[in-house]
Amino acid sequence: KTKIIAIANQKGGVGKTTTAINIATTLVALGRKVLLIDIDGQGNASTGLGVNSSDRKFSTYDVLADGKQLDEVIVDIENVDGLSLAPASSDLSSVDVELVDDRQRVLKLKQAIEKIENKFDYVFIDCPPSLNLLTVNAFAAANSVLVPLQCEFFALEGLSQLMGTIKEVREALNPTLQIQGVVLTMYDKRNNLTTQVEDDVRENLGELVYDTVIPRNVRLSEAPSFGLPALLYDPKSLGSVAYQRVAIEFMKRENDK
Amino acid sequence: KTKIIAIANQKGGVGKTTTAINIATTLVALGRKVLLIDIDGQGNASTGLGVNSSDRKFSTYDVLADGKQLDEVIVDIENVDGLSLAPASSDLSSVDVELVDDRQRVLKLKQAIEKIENKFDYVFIDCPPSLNLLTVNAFAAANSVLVPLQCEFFALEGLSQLMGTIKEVREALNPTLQIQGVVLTMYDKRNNLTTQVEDDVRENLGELVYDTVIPRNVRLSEAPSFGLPALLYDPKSLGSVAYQRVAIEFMKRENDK
Ligand SMILES: Nc1ncnc2c1ncn2[C@@H]1O[C@H](COP(=O)(O)OP(=O)(O)OP(=O)(O)O)[C@@H](O)[C@H]1O
Ligand SMILES: Nc1ncnc2c1ncn2[C@@H]1O[C@H](COP(=O)(O)OP(=O)(O)OP(=O)(O)O)[C@@H](O)[C@H]1O
Ligand SMILES: [Mg+2]
Ligand SMILES: [Mg+2]
Repeated sequence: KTKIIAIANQKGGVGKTTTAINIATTLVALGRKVLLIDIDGQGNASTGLGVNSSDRKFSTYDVLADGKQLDEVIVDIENVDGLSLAPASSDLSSVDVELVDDRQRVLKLKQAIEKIENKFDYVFIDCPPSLNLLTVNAFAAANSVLVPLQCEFFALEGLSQLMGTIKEVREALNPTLQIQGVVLTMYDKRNNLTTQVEDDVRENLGELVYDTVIPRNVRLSEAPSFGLPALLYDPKSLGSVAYQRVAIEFMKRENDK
Repeated sequence: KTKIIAIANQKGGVGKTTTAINIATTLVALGRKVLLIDIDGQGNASTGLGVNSSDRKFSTYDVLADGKQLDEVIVDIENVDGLSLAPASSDLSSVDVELVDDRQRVLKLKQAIEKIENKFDYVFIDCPPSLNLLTVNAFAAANSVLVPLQCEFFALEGLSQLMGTIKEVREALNPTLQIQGVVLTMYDKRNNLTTQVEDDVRENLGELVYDTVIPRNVRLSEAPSFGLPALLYDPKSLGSVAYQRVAIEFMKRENDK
């Protein structure tokens, strides 16, 4: 059965896209068939995998706003054999307003994924930094939500709002929606704030928090400028190794369910 | 004449809120009367100045969606004598949809600010990480836009989209809207990516880019957990000193216009 995971956190710049690209790539390296759906108007997951805006014939905007099939939008990633992508486009940022009169507006992505899901083992959805219609579409379509959490005060602030929205979608739209887990990102053990945030989160969320943390590592932020996941750009870097461990922990958690 | 500045960049986590809080505080320390308007549903600028969500009787949501006067929403910041804040609330994230049928929806903030602007020398607007109705409201109300730019590849990617939206608002709503400047944030000179981004931005945007850069400095991210601007939390820290210099460069650029 295909597993559909939204990667979300309305706090900006916490590592959603970096997590989506690098977990997806590791799972492909482990032989799984993976689709990454980019529903952020910035299109960072698309660019980070080498699919520039000029190469995107259609995008997830066409799926959500014009009823195009995901099949017609999906491209194969040249550098990562076995990874498919549904790229984003900048007009996604106006979808909220365009679909306001459509009673099915929160179910567009779910309906689109249902038609193609059997082709993949995992479908990941990279969300924008907001709790808008796009993120709600992802929550309605997903089995679970993976939450990258930057070890910073402001990032911790937003966690209860995020959990609240997940609960609302579970009650109104998707009764089986769960939290897949919380991954601590940009972890710097020399920094007090990091350990304070970690202690706080592990105390409140316990088992949900992954054992593996992602250290701050410049190779992770260099890789997208080459259109490559870190796993291909610099496989032995601290960042790459950490994401490989996170992907393995992800699969273990999925199998233990 | 009051100057109204939107602090915006749809890329998440680039330092918008940190820039808004610390420039506003420095200008107050230099004797100016400053209002900070928080229109991000996360409410980080409000919390970062010690105004927790339980202390916010009204918010900018009430101004935009219910026509409340800014006067009724503004609070004085206890720790920073002379700084006023219009706090945010989490229901801001549904404003796009709620105002969709209101023909004046992009001018709500502008109309609200016009009624109170003579009371302040500077009005700063902290924007959410998106190019939605809230950010368009800020662009319609502002004289100029200050753009914090993180020295990272993904952050650079989004710059042309941001500039495009500013141009659209200038042509449709606000003919005098300008770019006030671009401030490089989380600058780490040991990191190749930082200098590559800097070279790229200075080449393309020239004079618009501030001479002063903001280094990555942990004291900047610790301060908000005490409800204090860095200038009060640790005035001699590298981050604080850099923001004081940016604020002075900001005033110089405003006076030179
Ligand atoms: N562990 C890390 N170490 C160093 N840099 C990182 C790390 N993770 C992400 N980055 C960099 O930090 C920035 C923010 O990460 P990313 O864009 O993945 O976050 P995001 O949550 O997707 O942002 P947005 O909210 O804008 O969608 C990017 O420039 C990225 O390259
Ligand atoms: N120069 C800096 N050095 C170190 N940390 C910083 C710096 N500037 C900001 N930070 C921290 O980085 C994180 C992101 O900054 P901030 O929240 O100000 O960005 P933002 O653009 O307002 O984010 P959002 O897009 O979510 O509104 C925060 O945790 C903040 O404390
Ligand atoms: Mg992203
Ligand atoms: Mg902010």
